[in-house]
Amino acid sequence: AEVFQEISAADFFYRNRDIAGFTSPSRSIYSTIRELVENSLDACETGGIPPDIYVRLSHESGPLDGPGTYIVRVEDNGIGIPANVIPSAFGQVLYGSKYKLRQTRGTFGLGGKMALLYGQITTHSEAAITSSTGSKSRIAEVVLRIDIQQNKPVIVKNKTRTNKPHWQGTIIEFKTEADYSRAMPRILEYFKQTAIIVPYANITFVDPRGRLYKFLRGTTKVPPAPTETSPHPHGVDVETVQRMLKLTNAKSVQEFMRKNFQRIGETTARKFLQFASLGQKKNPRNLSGQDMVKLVNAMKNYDGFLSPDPTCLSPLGENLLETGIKKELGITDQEIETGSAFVTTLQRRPATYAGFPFIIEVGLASSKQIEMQGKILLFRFANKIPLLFDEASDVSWKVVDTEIDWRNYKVIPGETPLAVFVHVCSTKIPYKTVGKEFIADRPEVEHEILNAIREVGRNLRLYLSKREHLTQEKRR
Amino acid sequence: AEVFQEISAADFFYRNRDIAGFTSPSRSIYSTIRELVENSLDACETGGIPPDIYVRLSHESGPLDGPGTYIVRVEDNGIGIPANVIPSAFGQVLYGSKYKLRQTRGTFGLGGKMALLYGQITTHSEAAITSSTGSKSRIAEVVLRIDIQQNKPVIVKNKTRTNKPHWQGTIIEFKTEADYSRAMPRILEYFKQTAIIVPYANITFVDPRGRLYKFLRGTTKVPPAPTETSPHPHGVDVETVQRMLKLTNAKSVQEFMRKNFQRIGETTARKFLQFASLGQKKNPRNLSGQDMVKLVNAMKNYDGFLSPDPTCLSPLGENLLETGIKKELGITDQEIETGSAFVTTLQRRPATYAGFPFIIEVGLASSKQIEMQGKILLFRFANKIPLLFDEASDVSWKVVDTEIDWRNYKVIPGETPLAVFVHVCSTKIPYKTVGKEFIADRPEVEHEILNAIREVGRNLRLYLSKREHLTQEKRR
Ligand SMILES: Nc1ncnc2c1ncn2[C@@H]1O[C@H](COP(=O)(O)OP(=O)(O)OP(=O)(O)O)[C@@H](O)[C@H]1O
Ligand SMILES: Nc1ncnc2c1ncn2[C@@H]1O[C@H](COP(=O)(O)OP(=O)(O)OP(=O)(O)O)[C@@H](O)[C@H]1O
Ligand SMILES: [Mg+2]
Ligand SMILES: [Mg+2]
Repeated sequence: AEVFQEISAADFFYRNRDIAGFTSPSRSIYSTIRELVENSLDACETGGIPPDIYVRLSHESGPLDGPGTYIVRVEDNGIGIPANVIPSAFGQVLYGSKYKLRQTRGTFGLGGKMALLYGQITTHSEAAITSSTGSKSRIAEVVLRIDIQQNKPVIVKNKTRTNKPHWQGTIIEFKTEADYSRAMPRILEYFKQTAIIVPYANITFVDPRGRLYKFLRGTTKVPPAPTETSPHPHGVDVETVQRMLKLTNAKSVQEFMRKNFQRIGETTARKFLQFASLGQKKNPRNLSGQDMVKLVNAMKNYDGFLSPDPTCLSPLGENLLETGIKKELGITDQEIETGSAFVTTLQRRPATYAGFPFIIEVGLASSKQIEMQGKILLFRFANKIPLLFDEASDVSWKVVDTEIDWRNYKVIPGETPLAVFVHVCSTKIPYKTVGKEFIADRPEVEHEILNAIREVGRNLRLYLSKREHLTQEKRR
Repeated sequence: AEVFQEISAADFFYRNRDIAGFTSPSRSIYSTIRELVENSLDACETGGIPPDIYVRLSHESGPLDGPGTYIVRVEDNGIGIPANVIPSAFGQVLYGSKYKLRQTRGTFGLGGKMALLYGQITTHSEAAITSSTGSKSRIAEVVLRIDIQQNKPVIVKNKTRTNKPHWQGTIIEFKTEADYSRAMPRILEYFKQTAIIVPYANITFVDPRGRLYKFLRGTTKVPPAPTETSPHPHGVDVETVQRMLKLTNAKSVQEFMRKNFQRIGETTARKFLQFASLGQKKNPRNLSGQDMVKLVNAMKNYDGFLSPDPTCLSPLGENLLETGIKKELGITDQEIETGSAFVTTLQRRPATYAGFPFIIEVGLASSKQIEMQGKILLFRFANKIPLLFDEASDVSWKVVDTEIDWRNYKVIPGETPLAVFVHVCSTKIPYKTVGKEFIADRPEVEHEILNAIREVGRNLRLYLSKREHLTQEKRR
């Protein structure tokens, strides 16, 4: 007879940790560092704070080349975590502050826990979290493990102390099995690319040999934090509407539409309800299941709604992206002026997929310094996170490799020195896995990336034609 | 101030249903059908029952081309579900009978719930489950919805009735939004490929226009169901060992090793504990955290263990695979005998990755009937499931497209008529997502697929050389 069993969310992601990017000791130390750094960057940007992030990886035991035991420590000057929620924030899978409609790196309520979990299952390590939410707050010190089968924290220590230095921020430290020598190139590349896409952050990395890497900020201006938005009517289904109906105090369906969805005024609500042929005076709490289905289908099909509000997004901007690209590729302003190098960037207008707003930013760079390896050099970013793995499965690669005719832009793919940068910003990045390494080819997103690259491609073509022309002139 | 929230596993997979293969109305009806059919096939094979599966998709309302409302009904003659667990089996995410170390299609405790959930959020549908676990058991009739925020079933009806027809099996029925016209080619291809890899199953499909498709069994012999196995010492970590230690009644570490892991006898246990330098007489319950880490690391590094026991696997076998390939490609025995077509299959010996046993089966077929489309024609299977999406991200495609030098085997990729079949069987298929569409390039798995194709490639080369030779002979 079959034996039935329920497992917790923590147990699910423990058993399937490879799906979250924790396959091997080398891949896992990369995932650990990126999950913690992304938490720190979110915490700083939310507070409008120029991020100062310190990452130290120290070797404790075992071989230096190959899997050994390491100590991971990440410190930030972000908004901190209130003492009473620290245990759940780090000890309960599917718990967090990013289940909102606004652009953040975090989205699943899982990443930090996975990092701690991997350390725990490889070294039996406990995790120490130190945090303060403000110069006037006390400093919380929590040491915990995760009870994986129950999906809850096991508190080893939980106290607070006076905040003499008036510090605000968070420190995370725990032991983990890691293969640093194998992961090193990707970890360093992750920091370098983070420096492009987060040019207002200082990141310091101390590696196991004590080497210090500093990625200094190029600007102190932190963009305004994205603000939470209400759902757009194109992005809902019966479940979302049902939840809204339970909580609403609206007296009519018209008021319900205006209060629960973004950018719906009296006129739009009235016209929509006519289109949906749903009575306007009806009490929203009296809507039957059938009415809800009718309402949701009408919402999906009505084209009179305003496009989604993009204040929930926080793109980088064309100037900062250009600055970051020049810095990463070592292109000087002089080279740009004399025409021996070229950079063009573009921010598209907000678009949507499934009711979620998104913005595409792209950049193209041509410079003799770019070493071509027989294929297009592509840099991918999502919500200011560099994506370094699974390029072949990503929508940007699909566009760049199969949908752009590069000869149209005077480029021989893999030969002409060229780097392509794609940044996708959204309240819901269509990642294909919880490991956040590649983006699904949602038609609207694919289409926007394609159009963005075509647009900057024309600028590149102009530059390459000019240079070709000059070269021919010189020969005569 | 940040607002913290916990969400249930059902809410997580509702919000991220695209990760599970429920992106659009056309992709979702494909995922719905495959998840239910895979549950039915598992239920039959577990009982050694030749599967008779009936799938009916009927149109209820809305356009016939484009998203409309459909009724899905799947019936099987499998082992059924006990009445008391039906609500959780279909109403609680991360609940099921397949969290064991044996080869099954199901693995996450999620698929059936996702199908029901998608129907519920698009049409407010409830699901009707009818099941009996044996001719002597009563028939259970349950109607339920899923409370997504609480991750528990909401029972609308729950009764049993006398089993007059002495029936055993399961019937699932619910409404869902679907775009059948768009999904049809893939759904039919899924059934066709299932017929190759499950040649002992009868599948009947009635489509929305009332058309009947019958995929008849080629044999009544059902392979023996895989048996559950204990973990292999190479596949464990501190968490798994800790759970075993809590439950064990072993009086010594040596007895603990023998009782909890597969294929460890007295001698192996004794030699291993010498290697691990852990006292043999020690009470396993007195092992400290440090001891556990020491034990786990020693297990990973000790190479004196027997390779994993493959009775937990259930491959198809070379003969049945060849039969299925000939049937799918319309190759007759006469064509094989006269040399105008060729099929070769191979089952590799069991191998392992991360302590999980796996077996690779491959097939190559060359026949004038195979229309080449400028690229290698690849059929992928995992645990007797056809994988139809995300080919470019799959380890088999990586091997076939970038690691095999086909000219070595007298094949011009994309021109020479050739079909490649790869079947991976394991207690844990290294899927990259919960949508079960592509397999990660775990080095051991990639290596085995490569060696398997090279092996059958030599047979193909022999055949193609012979034919080339005969063609040259004819010309003289
Ligand atoms: N360094 C930090 N500073 C402030 N808050 C933090 C920090 N790290 C984690 N948190 C809080 O803990 C929560 C859980 O983090 P976790 O990484 O597990 O999930 P997430 O970031 O919300 O989503 P994701 O799984 O996508 O990373 C966060 O939502 C955030 O509120
Ligand atoms: N047709 C069926 N006959 C018998 N048992 C079934 C059937 N369908 C589902 N079940 C039972 O319900 C459980 C849950 O099914 P579900 O598809 O949600 O998860 P799973 O098959 O275990 O894993 P996966 O998410 O990988 O499909 C199964 O484990 C099985 O015990
Ligand atoms: Mg996070
Ligand atoms: Mg299933």
